Amino acid sequence: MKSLVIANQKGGVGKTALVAHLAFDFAERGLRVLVVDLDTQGNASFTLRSHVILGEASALFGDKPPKVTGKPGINLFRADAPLANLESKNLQESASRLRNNFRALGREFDVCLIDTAPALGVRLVAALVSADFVLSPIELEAYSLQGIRMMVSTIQNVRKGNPALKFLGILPSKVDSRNPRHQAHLEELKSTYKGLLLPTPIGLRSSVADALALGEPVWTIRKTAARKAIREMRGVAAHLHDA
Amino acid sequence: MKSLVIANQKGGVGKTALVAHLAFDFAERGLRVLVVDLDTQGNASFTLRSHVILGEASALFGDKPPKVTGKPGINLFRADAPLANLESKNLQESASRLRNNFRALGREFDVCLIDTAPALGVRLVAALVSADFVLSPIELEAYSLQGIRMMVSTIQNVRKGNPALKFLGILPSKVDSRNPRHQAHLEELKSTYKGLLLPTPIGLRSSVADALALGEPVWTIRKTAARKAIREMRGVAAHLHDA
Ligand SMILES: Nc1ncnc2c1ncn2[C@@H]1O[C@H](COP(=O)(O)OP(=O)(O)OP(=O)(O)O)[C@@H](O)[C@H]1O
Ligand SMILES: Nc1ncnc2c1ncn2[C@@H]1O[C@H](COP(=O)(O)OP(=O)(O)OP(=O)(O)O)[C@@H](O)[C@H]1O
Ligand SMILES: [Mg+2]
Ligand SMILES: [Mg+2]
Repeated sequence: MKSLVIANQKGGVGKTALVAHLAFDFAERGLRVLVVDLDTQGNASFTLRSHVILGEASALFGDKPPKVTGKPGINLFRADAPLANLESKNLQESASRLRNNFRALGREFDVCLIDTAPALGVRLVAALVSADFVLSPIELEAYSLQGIRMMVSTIQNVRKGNPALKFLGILPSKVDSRNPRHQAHLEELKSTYKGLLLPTPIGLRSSVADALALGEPVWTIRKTAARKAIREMRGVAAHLHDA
Repeated sequence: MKSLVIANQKGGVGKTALVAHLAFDFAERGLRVLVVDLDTQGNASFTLRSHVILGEASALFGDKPPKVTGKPGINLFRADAPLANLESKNLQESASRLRNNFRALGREFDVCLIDTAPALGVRLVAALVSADFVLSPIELEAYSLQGIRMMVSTIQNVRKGNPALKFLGILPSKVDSRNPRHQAHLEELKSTYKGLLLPTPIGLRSSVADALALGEPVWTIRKTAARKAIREMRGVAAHLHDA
């Protein structure tokens, strides 16, 4: 099982939108997809509510792995309130439990996608310690751009405990192509974080929000307005599938 | 001193944008404004960087109040990294320290505005225990609307420890008037949360993001495109000033 954490301390940048669409796309390719929702908001759990619910995400921090069988499609450990208690627990212990439980589940799934809360807390660090890859969606606004430095240094710190962790880069999302500020910020990013930028930005697309509320991928929305969003989400999934 | 917490677990809904603009408006009215940035992202601290920096926000959780004098204008306790350590501390102790320190500072300021991280953690609860008012900006999207229930129940729980806390309501923000989904959600809100909705929604206004990056209020932006944003931000400030 390959595991990917989607993380950014900045709120509302499209983390859950990305997790959901990668899950939809990878499941359609016949993979056994495990989704873990570590955010007590439970947005990913809401969007994926019609798929296989394996249990509560806090169970993954227990001292024994949950007994589950992976089936092709989307299998979800949904967000639950006790997740919040992890923030006052010992980081090392929480991280090694999650890591051990992921190892035990590894044979049952092909890929694991982890949605995280907008915070650099115990849950995020435990997920980074346990994962193979991490990716950060960002918005092309000053606040989000400033947050990249903190995100990159958090990832570098975690690499000391998990040298296998690969940073797949930053994905500009909710990009408004008509907004000169977004275009200027995109150019800035290209020069500062040259090798880290994913090639397929995701636009500001109303149909993405529609799809997330419906619990369906954007490619099931039959409007011409959804065409660009479909191409972009499929593009990111294809790029990450091959990673 | 009257204190107002701006809070919502959902990320990116416009909490910091609102804190900054209320601070600008109230300072222009000659008030001695205290801003406390409890979010380690430090977005409010960035936007208010050219104003009076009184110290680090984590100092407000110490066992003695910082010795400061309030002057007319914006006085800031800026975000610092040690704030994150509060999440593993005892909630009661953190809350009573903040509450005591706010009391001690009360003579120096007329109003206190508290920006919070997108999380229902120790810092938020401590702020709610210590404050007189709380207000939640929301986005007119499904994820944000679903989060209201959790927010309202958190506020009601805190009221047991701080009966004086008043919920000023929910403020639709980043509202796209051309988006039928936003309009439909606004109607839904009007029927479900009738008495809680603030009368002056804030639109999706590019000039707001420009202003936040510049560290200036949107009413200093000389474009006609900024006119609506100015009217809205001033409207909300006037409404809250009279609260
Ligand atoms: N590409 C997009 N175009 C338009 N709207 C989007 C897009 N991606 C996400 N959204 C909407 O923007 C809001 C924020 O997106 P999302 O919830 O995925 O971000 P997040 O980073 O997971 O937020 P949080 O930090 O609260 O977990 C949601 O209401 C979602 O519907
Ligand atoms: N009315 C608005 N119109 C357009 N953009 C806005 C508006 N208000 C805020 N923004 C932009 O949207 C983004 C999110 O706003 P902001 O950072 O204020 O939200 P927040 O709730 O404080 O986020 P977080 O949960 O990360 O603290 C920022 O990049 C900001 O520049
Ligand atoms: Mg999310
Ligand atoms: Mg903020």
